[in-house]
Amino acid sequence: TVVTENLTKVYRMGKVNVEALRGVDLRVRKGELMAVVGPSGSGKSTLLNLMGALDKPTTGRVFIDGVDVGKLSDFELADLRARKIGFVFQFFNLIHRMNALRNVALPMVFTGVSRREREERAMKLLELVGLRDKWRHRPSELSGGEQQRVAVARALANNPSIILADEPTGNLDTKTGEEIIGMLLKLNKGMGQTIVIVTHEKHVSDVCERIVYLRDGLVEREVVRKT
Amino acid sequence: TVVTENLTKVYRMGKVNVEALRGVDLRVRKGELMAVVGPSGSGKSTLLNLMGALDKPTTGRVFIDGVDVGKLSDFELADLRARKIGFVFQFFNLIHRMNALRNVALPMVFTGVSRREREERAMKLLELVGLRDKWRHRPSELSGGEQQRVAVARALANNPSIILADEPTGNLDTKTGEEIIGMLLKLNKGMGQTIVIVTHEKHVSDVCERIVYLRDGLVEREVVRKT
Ligand SMILES: Nc1ncnc2c1ncn2[C@@H]1O[C@H](COP(=O)(O)OP(=O)(O)OP(=O)(O)O)[C@@H](O)[C@H]1O
Ligand SMILES: Nc1ncnc2c1ncn2[C@@H]1O[C@H](COP(=O)(O)OP(=O)(O)OP(=O)(O)O)[C@@H](O)[C@H]1O
Ligand SMILES: [Mg+2]
Ligand SMILES: [Mg+2]
Repeated sequence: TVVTENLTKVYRMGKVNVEALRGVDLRVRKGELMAVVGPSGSGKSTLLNLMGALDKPTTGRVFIDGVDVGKLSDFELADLRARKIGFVFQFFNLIHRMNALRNVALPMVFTGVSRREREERAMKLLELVGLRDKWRHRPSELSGGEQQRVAVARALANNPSIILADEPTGNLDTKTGEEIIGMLLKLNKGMGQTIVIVTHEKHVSDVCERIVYLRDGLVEREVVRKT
Repeated sequence: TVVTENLTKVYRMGKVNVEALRGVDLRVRKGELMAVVGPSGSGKSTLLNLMGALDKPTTGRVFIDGVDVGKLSDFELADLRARKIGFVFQFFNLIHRMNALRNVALPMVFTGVSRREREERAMKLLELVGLRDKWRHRPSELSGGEQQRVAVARALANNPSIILADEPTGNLDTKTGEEIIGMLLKLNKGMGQTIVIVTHEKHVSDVCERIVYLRDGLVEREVVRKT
Protein backbone atom coordinates (compact mmCIF):
# COMPACT_ATOMS: atom_id res chain seq x y z
CA THR A 1 0.00 0.00 0.00
CA VAL A 2 0.86 3.65 -0.44
CA VAL A 3 -0.70 6.18 1.88
CA THR A 4 -0.20 9.94 1.79
CA GLU A 5 -1.20 12.24 4.62
CA ASN A 6 -1.90 15.89 3.90
CA LEU A 7 0.94 16.21 1.38
CA THR A 8 2.06 19.64 0.40
CA LYS A 9 4.91 20.58 -1.96
CA VAL A 10 5.98 24.17 -2.34
CA TYR A 11 8.70 25.10 -4.85
CA ARG A 12 10.49 28.29 -3.94
CA MET A 13 11.44 30.57 -6.83
CA GLY A 14 13.26 33.51 -5.23
CA LYS A 15 10.41 35.45 -3.68
CA VAL A 16 7.70 33.44 -5.44
CA ASN A 17 6.25 30.22 -4.03
CA VAL A 18 4.66 27.67 -6.33
CA GLU A 19 2.24 25.41 -4.48
CA ALA A 20 2.33 22.23 -6.53
CA LEU A 21 0.43 20.19 -3.89
CA ARG A 22 -1.82 21.74 -1.28
CA GLY A 23 -2.90 18.89 1.00
CA VAL A 24 -3.34 15.50 -0.65
CA ASP A 25 -4.63 12.49 1.25
CA LEU A 26 -4.64 9.22 -0.66
CA ARG A 27 -4.71 5.55 0.16
CA VAL A 28 -3.79 3.13 -2.62
CA ARG A 29 -4.71 -0.41 -1.64
CA LYS A 30 -2.63 -3.46 -2.48
CA GLY A 31 -3.48 -4.68 -5.94
CA GLU A 32 -5.38 -1.55 -6.86
CA LEU A 33 -5.29 -0.10 -10.37
CA MET A 34 -5.67 3.65 -10.07
CA ALA A 35 -5.53 6.48 -12.60
CA VAL A 36 -4.60 10.06 -11.70
CA VAL A 37 -5.86 12.65 -14.16
CA GLY A 38 -5.91 16.43 -14.28
CA PRO A 39 -4.90 19.51 -16.23
CA SER A 40 -1.31 20.32 -17.12
CA GLY A 41 0.40 21.75 -14.02
CA SER A 42 -2.14 20.31 -11.56
CA GLY A 43 0.51 18.41 -9.56
CA LYS A 44 0.37 14.86 -11.00
CA SER A 45 4.12 14.29 -11.50
CA THR A 46 4.85 15.99 -8.18
CA LEU A 47 2.42 13.61 -6.44
CA LEU A 48 3.87 10.53 -8.13
CA ASN A 49 7.42 11.53 -7.21
CA LEU A 50 6.43 11.96 -3.56
CA MET A 51 4.51 8.65 -3.49
CA GLY A 52 7.63 6.95 -4.78
CA ALA A 53 9.88 8.71 -2.27
CA LEU A 54 11.90 10.32 -5.05
CA ASP A 55 11.42 13.73 -3.49
CA LYS A 56 10.46 15.04 -0.08
CA PRO A 57 7.20 16.81 0.72
CA THR A 58 7.23 20.30 2.21
CA THR A 59 4.80 18.97 4.81
CA GLY A 60 2.86 15.76 5.26
CA ARG A 61 3.88 12.10 5.20
CA VAL A 62 4.14 9.11 2.87
CA PHE A 63 3.83 5.51 4.04
CA ILE A 64 4.89 2.62 1.81
CA ASP A 65 3.65 -0.73 3.12
CA GLY A 66 3.19 0.90 6.49
CA VAL A 67 6.69 2.38 6.65
CA ASP A 68 7.00 6.17 7.07
CA VAL A 69 9.54 6.89 4.34
CA GLY A 70 10.51 10.21 5.97
CA LYS A 71 12.12 8.20 8.77
CA LEU A 72 14.38 6.10 6.56
CA SER A 73 18.06 6.76 5.90
CA ASP A 74 19.09 7.38 2.33
CA PHE A 75 20.43 3.87 2.11
CA GLU A 76 17.25 2.30 3.47
CA LEU A 77 15.20 4.44 1.11
CA ALA A 78 17.22 3.47 -1.98
CA ASP A 79 16.89 -0.19 -0.97
CA LEU A 80 13.10 0.10 -0.52
CA ARG A 81 12.69 1.80 -3.88
CA ALA A 82 14.89 -0.74 -5.67
CA ARG A 83 12.97 -3.70 -4.30
CA LYS A 84 9.40 -2.51 -4.23
CA ILE A 85 8.80 0.25 -6.75
CA GLY A 86 9.03 0.44 -10.52
CA PHE A 87 8.84 3.89 -12.13
CA VAL A 88 7.94 4.93 -15.60
CA PHE A 89 9.01 8.59 -15.74
CA GLN A 90 7.23 11.16 -17.89
CA PHE A 91 10.39 11.69 -19.94
CA PHE A 92 11.77 8.22 -19.46
CA ASN A 93 15.10 9.13 -17.76
CA LEU A 94 16.98 6.55 -19.83
CA ILE A 95 20.76 6.47 -19.67
CA HIS A 96 21.96 7.85 -22.97
CA ARG A 97 25.26 6.00 -23.17
CA MET A 98 23.64 2.60 -22.53
CA ASN A 99 21.80 0.52 -25.06
CA ALA A 100 18.19 -0.60 -24.50
CA LEU A 101 19.24 -3.91 -22.98
CA ARG A 102 21.49 -2.39 -20.38
CA ASN A 103 18.94 0.30 -19.54
CA VAL A 104 16.34 -2.37 -18.78
CA ALA A 105 18.88 -4.45 -16.83
CA LEU A 106 20.18 -1.56 -14.71
CA PRO A 107 17.69 -1.78 -11.78
CA MET A 108 18.70 -5.41 -11.27
CA VAL A 109 22.28 -4.33 -10.51
CA PHE A 110 20.90 -2.77 -7.32
CA THR A 111 19.13 -5.95 -6.25
CA GLY A 112 22.15 -8.22 -6.66
CA VAL A 113 21.02 -10.13 -9.73
CA SER A 114 23.84 -11.85 -11.66
CA ARG A 115 24.87 -10.40 -15.00
CA ARG A 116 23.71 -13.40 -16.97
CA GLU A 117 20.29 -13.41 -15.36
CA ARG A 118 20.02 -9.63 -15.74
CA GLU A 119 20.52 -9.83 -19.47
CA GLU A 120 18.15 -12.77 -19.86
CA ARG A 121 15.36 -11.04 -17.96
CA ALA A 122 16.01 -7.73 -19.72
CA MET A 123 15.76 -9.43 -23.13
CA LYS A 124 12.43 -11.05 -22.13
CA LEU A 125 11.08 -7.71 -20.99
CA LEU A 126 12.13 -6.07 -24.26
CA GLU A 127 10.33 -8.85 -26.10
CA LEU A 128 7.23 -8.21 -23.97
CA VAL A 129 7.14 -4.58 -25.17
CA GLY A 130 7.86 -5.52 -28.79
CA LEU A 131 11.45 -4.32 -28.92
CA ARG A 132 13.55 -7.47 -28.97
CA ASP A 133 15.07 -6.47 -32.34
CA LYS A 134 16.14 -3.07 -31.02
CA TRP A 135 18.08 -4.23 -27.92
CA ARG A 136 21.34 -2.76 -29.12
CA HIS A 137 19.94 0.70 -29.92
CA ARG A 138 20.82 3.56 -27.60
CA PRO A 139 18.02 5.96 -26.69
CA SER A 140 19.09 8.40 -29.43
CA GLU A 141 18.72 5.58 -31.93
CA LEU A 142 15.15 4.85 -30.99
CA SER A 143 11.90 6.58 -31.79
CA GLY A 144 10.03 8.45 -29.02
CA GLY A 145 7.53 5.69 -28.49
CA GLU A 146 10.29 3.03 -28.55
CA GLN A 147 12.16 4.90 -25.80
CA GLN A 148 8.95 4.99 -23.81
CA ARG A 149 8.51 1.24 -24.09
CA VAL A 150 12.11 0.70 -22.92
CA ALA A 151 11.17 2.81 -19.88
CA VAL A 152 8.14 0.60 -19.24
CA ALA A 153 10.29 -2.55 -19.54
CA ARG A 154 12.82 -1.11 -17.12
CA ALA A 155 10.09 -0.36 -14.56
CA LEU A 156 9.29 -4.07 -14.49
CA ALA A 157 12.90 -5.24 -14.07
CA ASN A 158 12.69 -6.16 -10.38
CA ASN A 159 9.09 -7.36 -10.59
CA PRO A 160 8.04 -4.60 -8.21
CA SER A 161 4.88 -4.79 -6.09
CA ILE A 162 4.14 -1.11 -6.85
CA ILE A 163 4.32 0.49 -10.30
CA LEU A 164 4.11 4.27 -10.64
CA ALA A 165 3.69 5.22 -14.29
CA ASP A 166 3.73 8.86 -15.37
CA GLU A 167 2.06 9.04 -18.78
CA PRO A 168 3.33 5.61 -19.93
CA THR A 169 1.55 5.82 -23.27
CA GLY A 170 1.76 9.51 -24.16
CA ASN A 171 4.11 8.92 -27.08
CA LEU A 172 2.44 5.78 -28.37
CA ASP A 173 -0.14 5.28 -31.08
CA THR A 174 -3.44 3.91 -29.78
CA LYS A 175 -2.75 0.31 -30.73
CA THR A 176 0.73 0.16 -29.19
CA GLY A 177 -0.61 2.01 -26.14
CA GLU A 178 -3.38 -0.53 -25.68
CA GLU A 179 -0.83 -3.35 -25.85
CA ILE A 180 1.20 -1.72 -23.09
CA ILE A 181 -1.87 -1.10 -20.95
CA GLY A 182 -3.04 -4.65 -21.59
CA MET A 183 0.27 -5.88 -20.27
CA LEU A 184 0.00 -3.72 -17.17
CA LEU A 185 -3.56 -5.04 -16.62
CA LYS A 186 -2.27 -8.60 -16.75
CA LEU A 187 0.30 -7.78 -14.11
CA ASN A 188 -2.35 -6.18 -11.94
CA LYS A 189 -4.92 -8.96 -12.30
CA GLY A 190 -2.50 -11.85 -12.47
CA MET A 191 0.16 -10.93 -9.98
CA GLY A 192 -1.61 -8.39 -7.79
CA GLN A 193 0.73 -5.53 -8.51
CA THR A 194 -0.42 -2.14 -7.32
CA ILE A 195 -0.42 0.26 -10.23
CA VAL A 196 -0.88 4.03 -10.31
CA ILE A 197 -1.06 5.55 -13.80
CA VAL A 198 -0.97 9.25 -14.55
CA THR A 199 -2.66 9.70 -17.90
CA HIS A 200 -4.50 12.16 -20.12
CA GLU A 201 -5.97 9.44 -22.26
CA LYS A 202 -9.50 8.34 -21.54
CA HIS A 203 -9.00 4.89 -23.05
CA VAL A 204 -6.32 4.36 -20.38
CA SER A 205 -8.23 5.74 -17.36
CA ASP A 206 -11.31 3.79 -18.53
CA VAL A 207 -9.70 0.45 -17.62
CA CYS A 208 -8.78 1.63 -14.12
CA GLU A 209 -11.06 0.78 -11.22
CA ARG A 210 -10.52 4.10 -9.53
CA ILE A 211 -9.84 7.55 -10.99
CA VAL A 212 -8.50 10.43 -8.89
CA TYR A 213 -8.99 13.90 -10.35
CA LEU A 214 -6.34 16.48 -9.40
CA ARG A 215 -6.75 20.20 -9.84
CA ASP A 216 -4.49 22.99 -8.57
CA GLY A 217 -2.63 20.68 -6.18
CA LEU A 218 -5.72 19.13 -4.55
CA VAL A 219 -7.86 16.04 -5.08
CA GLU A 220 -10.96 17.50 -6.66
CA ARG A 221 -12.98 14.25 -6.78
CA GLU A 222 -12.74 10.53 -7.22
CA VAL A 223 -14.66 7.98 -9.22
CA VAL A 224 -14.69 4.34 -8.22
CA ARG A 225 -16.05 2.06 -10.90
CA LYS A 226 -16.76 -1.45 -11.94
CA THR A 227 -14.58 -2.27 -14.95
CA THR B 1 5.46 24.71 -49.88
CA VAL B 2 7.40 21.62 -48.86
CA VAL B 3 7.95 18.88 -51.42
CA THR B 4 9.76 15.58 -50.85
CA GLU B 5 10.88 13.32 -53.68
CA ASN B 6 11.39 9.61 -52.99
CA LEU B 7 12.92 10.17 -49.56
CA THR B 8 14.79 7.35 -47.96
CA LYS B 9 16.62 7.36 -44.63
CA VAL B 10 18.72 4.42 -43.56
CA TYR B 11 20.37 4.36 -40.15
CA ARG B 12 23.44 2.14 -40.05
CA MET B 13 23.96 0.18 -36.85
CA GLY B 14 27.22 -1.72 -37.35
CA LYS B 15 26.15 -4.48 -39.74
CA VAL B 16 22.45 -3.79 -39.37
CA ASN B 17 20.56 -1.23 -41.45
CA VAL B 18 17.37 0.36 -40.16
CA GLU B 19 15.21 1.70 -42.97
CA ALA B 20 13.28 4.51 -41.31
CA LEU B 21 11.95 5.89 -44.62
CA ARG B 22 11.66 3.81 -47.77
CA GLY B 23 10.56 6.24 -50.49
CA VAL B 24 8.26 9.05 -49.41
CA ASP B 25 6.77 11.51 -51.89
CA LEU B 26 4.80 14.37 -50.39
CA ARG B 27 3.67 17.80 -51.46
CA VAL B 28 2.47 20.16 -48.74
CA ARG B 29 0.73 23.17 -50.26
CA LYS B 30 1.03 26.70 -48.92
CA GLY B 31 -1.50 27.23 -46.15
CA GLU B 32 -2.28 23.54 -45.81
CA LEU B 33 -3.01 21.96 -42.43
CA MET B 34 -1.80 18.37 -42.56
CA ALA B 35 -1.60 15.60 -39.98
CA VAL B 36 0.88 12.71 -40.17
CA VAL B 37 -0.16 9.65 -38.19
CA GLY B 38 1.17 6.13 -37.81
CA PRO B 39 2.41 3.51 -35.39
CA SER B 40 5.38 4.02 -33.14
CA GLY B 41 8.55 3.61 -35.22
CA SER B 42 6.85 4.18 -38.57
CA GLY B 43 9.13 7.10 -39.51
CA LYS B 44 7.13 10.21 -38.53
CA SER B 45 9.88 12.10 -36.66
CA THR B 46 12.43 11.07 -39.28
CA LEU B 47 10.16 12.50 -42.01
CA LEU B 48 9.57 15.75 -40.14
CA ASN B 49 13.27 16.23 -39.52
CA LEU B 50 14.03 15.76 -43.23
CA MET B 51 11.20 18.10 -44.29
CA GLY B 52 12.68 20.75 -42.04
CA ALA B 53 16.21 20.15 -43.32
CA LEU B 54 17.44 19.20 -39.84
CA ASP B 55 18.92 16.01 -41.22
CA LYS B 56 19.93 14.71 -44.64
CA PRO B 57 18.17 11.92 -46.48
CA THR B 58 20.07 8.83 -47.56
CA THR B 59 18.55 9.35 -51.01
CA GLY B 60 15.88 11.64 -52.39
CA ARG B 61 15.33 15.40 -52.23
CA VAL B 62 13.53 18.07 -50.23
CA PHE B 63 12.36 21.38 -51.70
CA ILE B 64 11.30 24.27 -49.46
CA ASP B 65 9.51 26.99 -51.41
CA GLY B 66 11.05 25.60 -54.57
CA VAL B 67 14.60 25.56 -53.23
CA ASP B 68 16.45 22.19 -53.20
CA VAL B 69 17.81 22.27 -49.65
CA GLY B 70 20.48 19.70 -50.53
CA LYS B 71 22.20 22.36 -52.63
CA LEU B 72 22.43 24.98 -49.88
CA SER B 73 25.51 25.72 -47.80
CA ASP B 74 25.24 25.21 -44.06
CA PHE B 75 24.96 28.97 -43.61
CA GLU B 76 22.20 29.32 -46.22
CA LEU B 77 20.38 26.38 -44.68
CA ALA B 78 20.53 27.80 -41.14
CA ASP B 79 19.27 31.14 -42.48
CA LEU B 80 16.36 29.48 -44.34
CA ARG B 81 15.35 27.48 -41.28
CA ALA B 82 15.57 30.51 -38.98
CA ARG B 83 13.36 32.65 -41.21
CA LYS B 84 10.83 30.19 -42.56
CA ILE B 85 10.37 27.22 -40.27
CA GLY B 86 9.18 26.81 -36.71
CA PHE B 87 9.71 23.42 -35.03
CA VAL B 88 7.99 21.85 -32.12
CA PHE B 89 10.22 18.87 -31.29
CA GLN B 90 8.84 15.65 -29.81
CA PHE B 91 10.91 16.17 -26.66
CA PHE B 92 10.96 19.94 -26.83
CA ASN B 93 14.77 20.48 -27.05
CA LEU B 94 14.56 23.40 -24.62
CA ILE B 95 17.81 24.90 -23.31
CA HIS B 96 18.05 23.83 -19.71
CA ARG B 97 20.06 26.75 -18.42
CA MET B 98 17.67 29.35 -19.87
CA ASN B 99 14.36 30.35 -18.41
CA ALA B 100 11.11 30.07 -20.41
CA LEU B 101 11.32 33.66 -21.68
CA ARG B 102 14.82 33.29 -23.07
CA ASN B 103 13.99 29.92 -24.60
CA VAL B 104 11.10 31.48 -26.52
CA ALA B 105 13.21 34.52 -27.49
CA LEU B 106 16.21 32.51 -28.71
CA PRO B 107 15.17 32.01 -32.38
CA MET B 108 14.85 35.79 -32.74
CA VAL B 109 18.56 36.20 -31.97
CA PHE B 110 19.25 34.51 -35.32
CA THR B 111 16.98 36.86 -37.22
CA GLY B 112 18.51 40.05 -35.85
CA VAL B 113 15.64 41.16 -33.62
CA SER B 114 16.60 43.65 -30.88
CA ARG B 115 16.72 42.41 -27.30
CA ARG B 116 13.84 44.57 -26.18
CA GLU B 117 11.59 43.44 -28.97
CA ARG B 118 12.64 39.81 -28.46
CA GLU B 119 11.54 39.88 -24.84
CA GLU B 120 8.28 41.68 -25.61
CA ARG B 121 7.32 39.18 -28.31
CA ALA B 122 8.43 36.24 -26.19
CA MET B 123 6.27 37.43 -23.30
CA LYS B 124 3.25 37.77 -25.62
CA LEU B 125 3.81 34.27 -26.95
CA LEU B 126 4.03 32.88 -23.40
CA GLU B 127 0.77 34.62 -22.63
CA LEU B 128 -0.77 33.04 -25.74
CA VAL B 129 0.05 29.55 -24.39
CA GLY B 130 -1.10 30.39 -20.86
CA LEU B 131 2.33 30.62 -19.25
CA ARG B 132 2.88 34.32 -18.64
CA ASP B 133 3.24 33.70 -14.90
CA LYS B 134 5.93 31.08 -15.42
CA TRP B 135 8.34 33.11 -17.61
CA ARG B 136 11.18 32.89 -15.11
CA HIS B 137 10.97 29.10 -14.66
CA ARG B 138 13.67 26.99 -16.22
CA PRO B 139 12.57 23.80 -17.97
CA SER B 140 13.34 21.71 -14.84
CA GLU B 141 10.99 23.97 -12.92
CA LEU B 142 8.07 23.38 -15.24
CA SER B 143 5.66 20.51 -15.62
CA GLY B 144 5.86 18.31 -18.72
CA GLY B 145 2.93 19.97 -20.42
CA GLU B 146 4.23 23.44 -19.49
CA GLN B 147 7.58 22.63 -21.15
CA GLN B 148 5.68 21.51 -24.20
CA ARG B 149 3.81 24.80 -24.40
CA VAL B 150 7.08 26.72 -24.12
CA ALA B 151 8.27 24.66 -27.11
CA VAL B 152 5.14 25.64 -29.05
CA ALA B 153 5.65 29.33 -28.18
CA ARG B 154 9.28 29.13 -29.33
CA ALA B 155 8.22 27.62 -32.66
CA LEU B 156 6.18 30.76 -33.32
CA ALA B 157 8.95 33.23 -32.41
CA ASN B 158 9.87 34.30 -35.94
CA ASN B 159 6.30 34.04 -37.23
CA PRO B 160 7.36 31.29 -39.60
CA SER B 161 5.45 30.47 -42.79
CA ILE B 162 5.90 26.73 -42.09
CA ILE B 163 5.31 25.04 -38.74
CA LEU B 164 6.44 21.42 -38.23
CA ALA B 165 5.03 20.10 -34.97
CA ASP B 166 6.01 16.65 -33.68
CA GLU B 167 3.35 15.59 -31.15
CA PRO B 168 2.69 19.14 -29.88
CA THR B 169 -0.03 18.02 -27.47
CA GLY B 170 1.18 14.60 -26.31
CA ASN B 171 1.79 15.78 -22.74
CA LEU B 172 -1.29 17.96 -22.46
CA ASP B 173 -4.69 17.25 -21.01
CA THR B 174 -7.48 17.39 -23.58
CA LYS B 175 -8.62 20.91 -22.75
CA THR B 176 -5.14 22.46 -22.81
CA GLY B 177 -4.39 20.48 -25.97
CA GLU B 178 -7.50 21.83 -27.66
CA GLU B 179 -6.47 25.37 -26.75
CA ILE B 180 -3.07 24.85 -28.35
CA ILE B 181 -4.61 23.31 -31.47
CA GLY B 182 -7.19 26.10 -31.60
CA MET B 183 -4.33 28.57 -31.62
CA LEU B 184 -2.55 26.72 -34.43
CA LEU B 185 -5.83 26.65 -36.40
CA LYS B 186 -6.15 30.43 -36.04
CA LEU B 187 -2.64 30.83 -37.42
CA ASN B 188 -3.44 28.55 -40.32
CA LYS B 189 -6.80 30.14 -41.19
CA GLY B 190 -5.92 33.70 -40.33
CA MET B 191 -2.35 34.03 -41.51
CA GLY B 192 -2.05 31.22 -44.03
CA GLN B 193 0.72 29.39 -42.22
CA THR B 194 1.50 25.92 -43.51
CA ILE B 195 1.26 23.46 -40.65
CA VAL B 196 2.28 19.79 -40.48
CA ILE B 197 1.35 18.05 -37.21
CA VAL B 198 2.52 14.59 -36.20
CA THR B 199 -0.03 13.27 -33.75
CA HIS B 200 -1.51 10.14 -32.23
CA GLU B 201 -4.61 11.92 -31.06
CA LYS B 202 -7.72 11.67 -33.17
CA HIS B 203 -9.16 14.92 -31.84
CA VAL B 204 -6.08 16.63 -33.31
CA SER B 205 -6.00 14.89 -36.71
CA ASP B 206 -9.78 15.43 -36.97
CA VAL B 207 -9.31 19.20 -37.42
CA CYS B 208 -6.75 18.75 -40.20
CA GLU B 209 -7.85 18.92 -43.80
CA ARG B 210 -5.49 16.17 -44.91
CA ILE B 211 -4.21 13.13 -43.03
CA VAL B 212 -1.18 11.14 -44.23
CA TYR B 213 -0.84 7.64 -42.81
CA LEU B 214 2.74 6.32 -42.47
CA ARG B 215 3.61 2.70 -41.91
CA ASP B 216 7.05 1.07 -42.00
CA GLY B 217 8.66 4.08 -43.67
CA LEU B 218 6.13 4.50 -46.47
CA VAL B 219 2.95 6.50 -47.05
CA GLU B 220 0.28 3.86 -46.66
CA ARG B 221 -2.68 6.09 -47.59
CA GLU B 222 -4.07 9.60 -47.39
CA VAL B 223 -7.42 11.06 -46.49
CA VAL B 224 -8.44 14.51 -47.72
CA ARG B 225 -11.47 15.87 -45.94
CA LYS B 226 -13.80 18.74 -45.51
CA THR B 227 -13.38 20.10 -41.97
N1 LIG C 1 19.42 7.61 -34.87
C1 LIG C 1 18.87 6.44 -35.18
N2 LIG C 1 19.64 5.35 -35.31
C2 LIG C 1 19.07 4.15 -35.61
N3 LIG C 1 17.76 3.94 -35.75
C3 LIG C 1 16.94 5.00 -35.62
C4 LIG C 1 17.44 6.29 -35.32
N4 LIG C 1 16.37 7.14 -35.22
C5 LIG C 1 15.28 6.41 -35.45
N5 LIG C 1 15.61 5.14 -35.70
C6 LIG C 1 14.70 4.05 -36.05
O1 LIG C 1 14.01 4.47 -37.23
C7 LIG C 1 12.62 4.12 -37.13
C8 LIG C 1 11.75 5.36 -37.29
O2 LIG C 1 12.01 6.24 -36.20
P1 LIG C 1 11.12 7.55 -36.01
O3 LIG C 1 11.67 8.29 -34.81
O4 LIG C 1 11.02 8.30 -37.28
O5 LIG C 1 9.67 6.93 -35.67
P2 LIG C 1 8.30 7.64 -35.20
O6 LIG C 1 7.28 7.29 -36.21
O7 LIG C 1 8.54 9.08 -34.92
O8 LIG C 1 7.94 6.87 -33.87
P3 LIG C 1 7.25 7.40 -32.49
O9 LIG C 1 5.80 7.52 -32.78
O10 LIG C 1 7.55 6.28 -31.55
O11 LIG C 1 7.89 8.67 -32.09
C9 LIG C 1 12.45 3.41 -35.81
O12 LIG C 1 12.41 2.05 -36.06
C10 LIG C 1 13.65 3.79 -35.00
O13 LIG C 1 14.05 2.74 -34.15
N1 LIG D 1 11.16 22.12 -9.81
C1 LIG D 1 10.14 22.97 -9.84
N2 LIG D 1 10.31 24.26 -9.49
C2 LIG D 1 9.29 25.12 -9.55
N3 LIG D 1 8.04 24.82 -9.91
C3 LIG D 1 7.80 23.56 -10.29
C4 LIG D 1 8.82 22.57 -10.27
N4 LIG D 1 8.28 21.39 -10.69
C5 LIG D 1 7.00 21.64 -10.96
N5 LIG D 1 6.70 22.94 -10.71
C6 LIG D 1 5.39 23.57 -10.82
O1 LIG D 1 4.50 22.84 -9.98
C7 LIG D 1 3.23 22.63 -10.63
C8 LIG D 1 2.92 21.17 -10.73
O2 LIG D 1 3.87 20.52 -11.55
P1 LIG D 1 3.68 19.00 -11.98
O3 LIG D 1 4.90 18.61 -12.81
O4 LIG D 1 3.39 18.17 -10.78
O5 LIG D 1 2.37 19.06 -12.89
P2 LIG D 1 1.67 17.93 -13.80
O6 LIG D 1 0.29 17.78 -13.28
O7 LIG D 1 2.51 16.70 -13.86
O8 LIG D 1 1.60 18.59 -15.22
P3 LIG D 1 1.75 17.95 -16.74
O9 LIG D 1 0.46 17.27 -17.01
O10 LIG D 1 1.98 19.16 -17.56
O11 LIG D 1 2.93 17.04 -16.74
C9 LIG D 1 3.33 23.34 -11.96
O12 LIG D 1 2.70 24.57 -11.85
C10 LIG D 1 4.80 23.51 -12.21
O13 LIG D 1 5.08 24.69 -12.91
MG1 LIG E 1 3.55 15.70 -15.38
MG1 LIG F 1 8.43 10.27 -33.21
